[in-house]
Amino acid sequence: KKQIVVIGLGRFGSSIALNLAKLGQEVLAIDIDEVKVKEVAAQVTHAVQIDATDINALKSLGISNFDIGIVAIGEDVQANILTTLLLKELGIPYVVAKAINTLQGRVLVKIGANRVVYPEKEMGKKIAHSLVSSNFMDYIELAKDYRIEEMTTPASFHGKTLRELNLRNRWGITVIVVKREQTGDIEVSPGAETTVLPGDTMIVLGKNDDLNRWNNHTR
Amino acid sequence: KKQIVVIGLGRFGSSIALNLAKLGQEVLAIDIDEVKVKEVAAQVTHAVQIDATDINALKSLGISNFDIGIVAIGEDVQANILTTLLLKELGIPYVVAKAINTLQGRVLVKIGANRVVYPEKEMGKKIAHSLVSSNFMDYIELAKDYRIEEMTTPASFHGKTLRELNLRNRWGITVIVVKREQTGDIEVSPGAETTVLPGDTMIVLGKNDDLNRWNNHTR
Ligand SMILES: Nc1ncnc2c1ncn2[C@@H]1O[C@H](COP(=O)(O)OP(=O)(O)OP(=O)(O)O)[C@@H](O)[C@H]1O
Ligand SMILES: Nc1ncnc2c1ncn2[C@@H]1O[C@H](COP(=O)(O)OP(=O)(O)OP(=O)(O)O)[C@@H](O)[C@H]1O
Repeated sequence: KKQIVVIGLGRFGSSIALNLAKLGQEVLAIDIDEVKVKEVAAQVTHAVQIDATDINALKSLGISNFDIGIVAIGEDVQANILTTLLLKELGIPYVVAKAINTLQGRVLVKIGANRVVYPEKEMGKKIAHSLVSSNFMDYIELAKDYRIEEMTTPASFHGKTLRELNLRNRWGITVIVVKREQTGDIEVSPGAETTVLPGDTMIVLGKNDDLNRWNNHTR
Repeated sequence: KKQIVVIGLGRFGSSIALNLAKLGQEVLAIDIDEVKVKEVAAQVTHAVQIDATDINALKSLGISNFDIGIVAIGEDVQANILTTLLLKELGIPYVVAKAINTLQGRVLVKIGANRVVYPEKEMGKKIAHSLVSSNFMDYIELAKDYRIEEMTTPASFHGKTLRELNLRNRWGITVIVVKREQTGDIEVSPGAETTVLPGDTMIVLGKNDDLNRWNNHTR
């Protein structure tokens, strides 16, 4: 379980906060606007009204202990950049920041953002692609309880066959593709005798609960 | 090649317009703000400054002949809803509308939007999921030339088995999942005797070129 602070509860930030909470994570939700704070308060671990550019306010919340920080402030580019800088200076190892233009994005990278997201731009690209493919539907959304994930293979897998790993019986997970990093080959519906090698990634299918349990176990 | 009108050139709308143009589609980009229009003009088929809630302005642009309409107006919910209604009344068969809250989304569905998108909400969910999976990589990106797509099944498939359809030999496409709309069941690595039924969707894997060829064929 990760400790995640989400700053900026607009449509994007509140969606991150609420979805993380649904996924069982510890979420501290922050916004300068009390109304936004109240809207999520019942569904997250903690919700606090502060100005996130105030380093003392951040310190008093114990922000330095968090695993992940999300800066989802939008229009106020200056506050977004300053908050990102503060989170890195307070020692949060992984900080995701939203950018509303590429210039801001480059600044964020320079000051230490581990990942920069352009939510509207990326969704626009996805929609464009889905309109052009004749029967394309919205990514890989299976029946409500299932999803497909791609995962790197842990060291404990290497040198073992899929039969030995027995993921279906032990974890309820079905391996549908093995990608060989070393050769770039792709094995679809790999046989039970397939040996997992270092660098391989697997695409797996499973129920959300099973995948969550698997993810918590391998953390 | 489709004729697509994109109304509202904010970050989301302009991304759709520019990506569609890159994908070789005919794009008419519209915004009430001349500055936004100028920004995309060189990269799309046509870019025009009008108020999209003005039905006469829309008519004069020959909007009724378009295949797809995208309404990417954001804050002005009323303009977004009115524009969506006008596009349907002018006879555009497929209209995608952005919504900034679920109430607006329900209204859009009632007035005929074929698809409602919540870009910030959906990206938030995706980011949340990517942060929680221990080894999660950004969706299903296979070796450069491959991808996984979900597709609806055309009428010509219904009542046939996968063996009869022979997609792998005919199109180079591997079916990895069949989703039964009627029961909600999911069949992973379906056998050759699996019969495709109306409403089924398939998740397929293939080389980009093969999938593009398939998509062009079924258009
Ligand atoms: N200094 C700050 N400290 C904390 N929160 C802030 C600060 N500045 C702005 N915010 C909050 O960030 C949130 C998101 O910012 P804003 O609404 O500008 O972004 P947006 O891009 O329009 O959002 P979205 O598209 O996600 O709805 C707002 O709720 C706002 O109150
Ligand atoms: N009546 C209208 N006719 C045409 N364009 C309009 C109309 N009303 C608003 N727009 C345009 O729609 C665009 C997007 O709207 P807005 O900026 O409110 O949305 P947004 O959700 O903040 O955008 P994004 O998140 O995509 O950047 C703006 O460029 C605006 O000028």
